Amino acid sequence: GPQKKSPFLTGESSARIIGVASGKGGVGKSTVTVNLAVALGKLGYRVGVIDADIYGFSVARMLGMLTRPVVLDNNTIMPMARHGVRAISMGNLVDEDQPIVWRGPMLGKMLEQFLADVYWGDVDYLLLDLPPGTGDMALSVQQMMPHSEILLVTTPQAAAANVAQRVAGFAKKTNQKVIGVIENMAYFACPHCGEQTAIFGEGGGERIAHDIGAPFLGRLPLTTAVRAGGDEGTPIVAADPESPAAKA
Amino acid sequence: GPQKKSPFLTGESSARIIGVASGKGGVGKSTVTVNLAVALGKLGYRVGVIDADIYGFSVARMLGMLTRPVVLDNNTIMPMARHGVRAISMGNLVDEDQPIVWRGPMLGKMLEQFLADVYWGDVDYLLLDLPPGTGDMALSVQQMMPHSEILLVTTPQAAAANVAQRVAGFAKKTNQKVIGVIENMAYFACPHCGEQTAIFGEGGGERIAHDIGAPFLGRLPLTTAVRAGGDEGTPIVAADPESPAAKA
Ligand SMILES: Nc1ncnc2c1ncn2[C@@H]1O[C@H](COP(=O)(O)OP(=O)(O)O)[C@@H](O)[C@H]1O
Ligand SMILES: Nc1ncnc2c1ncn2[C@@H]1O[C@H](COP(=O)(O)OP(=O)(O)O)[C@@H](O)[C@H]1O
Ligand SMILES: [Zn+2]
Repeated sequence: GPQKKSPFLTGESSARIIGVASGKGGVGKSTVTVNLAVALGKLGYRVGVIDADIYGFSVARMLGMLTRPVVLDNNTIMPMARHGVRAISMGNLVDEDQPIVWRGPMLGKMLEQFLADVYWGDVDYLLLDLPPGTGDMALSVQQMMPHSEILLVTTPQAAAANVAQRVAGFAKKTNQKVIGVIENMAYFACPHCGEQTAIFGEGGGERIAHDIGAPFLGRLPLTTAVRAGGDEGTPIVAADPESPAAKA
Repeated sequence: GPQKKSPFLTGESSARIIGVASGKGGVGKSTVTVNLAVALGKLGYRVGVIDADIYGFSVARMLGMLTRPVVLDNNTIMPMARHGVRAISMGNLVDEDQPIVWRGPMLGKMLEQFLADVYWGDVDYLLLDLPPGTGDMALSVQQMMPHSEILLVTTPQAAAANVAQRVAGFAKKTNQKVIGVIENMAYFACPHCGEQTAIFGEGGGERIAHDIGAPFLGRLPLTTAVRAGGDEGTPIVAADPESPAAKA
C-alpha cells in the first residue's frame, strides 16, 4: 500500500536519525543504544528509540518498560517514556516469550508503523537499534531514511570486527555515513584482584575504524554492572553516571 | 522453481539433522556448533556442518577453512574438510568483507543449494548453525526438514534466556524437538587469581530447560582459549581435548 506518513519519512523532522549496527548479534548494540539514549537525554536532548530488532527485541526490558503503550482513539501509539527517553519495541506489543514468526517483508511494515503511528513529537535524535545482519531491516531503513547515519558497535575479536566491516561495506554502497566505531567488551577487570583480561582479544574496533575511515569513539569494558543494568531495566548511565563505562 | 533434490529433503538420508539455535546472536551458537561437530568427528561419526547464518557467516573462519570449495563439472560443490568435519559456509563463497545484501526469500534458496548441490556423502549428523531470530531461515529449515531437531544455546542472563525461550516456543509450534539446552559463558575464571565471576549472571540455562521440559546439557565457561580458537580456526576441542570446556 501507500507508505504511511511520518515526519521522519517526509523529511519534515530535523531529528538526527542514527542506526546502531554491528552485523553480529550479542556485541552490545542494544546496550549501547539504550545507554547512549539515556546519556543524550541527561544532556537535555529529546531522544526517541526504536527497537528495530523485531525478532530479538530487548529494548523494552533494558529500559525497564515492559508494559503496553497507551493507544489513542485515532490509533496513535504513545511511546513509552522512562529515564528521560521515549521508546517503542516489540516488547511493548507482545509477551517476552512470544516468538515473532514473520518473513522479511513484515519487518519493513513494522518499522513503518513504529515511525508513523507512534507520536514521537519533536525529537533531536532518533536511535534505531538494528538487528544483526544486512538483510530486510537494514535495507528498509536505508530505503526509507537514506539520510540516516550508522554508529558501528563491535567487540575486539577478528570474527566480530569482520562482520562489522561488512555492515560498513553495506553502508558505503547505500551512501549512509558511518559516524564512528565503539568497541565494547574491550577488557574485563577482575573484581577480586583488579587484573585486566582481554577475553575477546584486542584491536578490532580501531582496525575497522582505520579501514573504513571513521572516528574510533572509544572502548567500553565488560562489567557485571552493565549486564545487570540491562537485565533490570536501569541502564548503567542512569545507574552510575560516574563509572568509566558510562562516560565513554 | 521446483525444489532441488537432496537426500536430506527426500528423507533418503538417515542422518540426524540438528539446528543449533539461540534466538539471540553472540551467545556462542557457531562456537558450540563447530566444537560439537569436531567432538562428534573424534568419536568416529561422519559430520556435516552447514553455516545457515547467511548474513553473519563465521563457520569457515572458525574451522580454519576460508578458501573456496572445489566445484565439479556438473556443478556439484565438494564440501570443505578439516578437523574431521565437512562444512560449507558463505565464507567459502565470498570474501569476509563482502556484505550479503539479500531479502528473506534468498536465504531459503541458499539453504536449498547447500543441501542439494554440496556432495555430503553418507553423514551421521548434519549440524545447521542457525542465524539469530525466528524469521525466514528458521521457517525454511522447519518447512524443508520438519524432522530436524533443535539444540538451544543460551547465556545465563534473563535477556538472552528469554529470547532463547522464544525459539523454543517456535519449535513447539512447528513440532520440532528441542534435544537440550547448553549454557555458554557461564562464568569467567580469572587467569591471575583463579576467582570465578558470573559476568553474565546465573541460572538462565537451567530455567529454560525446566520451563520447556528439555534436558539441561551443561555449562561452558567463558575462556580466552575458546575465543582465540574461534578466531584462529582451531576449535578448542581440536586444540585441547582435556580442557573442561571441551568435555561439556
Ligand atoms: N560492556 C558490557 N559489559 C557487560 N555486559 C554487557 C556489555 N555490553 C553488553 N552486555 C551484555 O551482553 C548481552 C548482549 O548485549 P546486547 O546489547 O543485547 O547485544 P546486541 O544488541 O548486539 O545483541 C546483554 O545481556 C548485555 O547485558
Ligand atoms: N565459551 C566461550 N568463551 C569465550 N569466548 C566465547 C565462548 N563462546 C563464544 N565465544 C566467543 O564469542 C563470540 C560469539 O560467539 P559465536 O559462536 O559467534 O556466537 P553466535 O554464533 O551465537 O553469534 C565469538 O567471538 C566467540 O569466539
Ligand atoms: Zn583475579
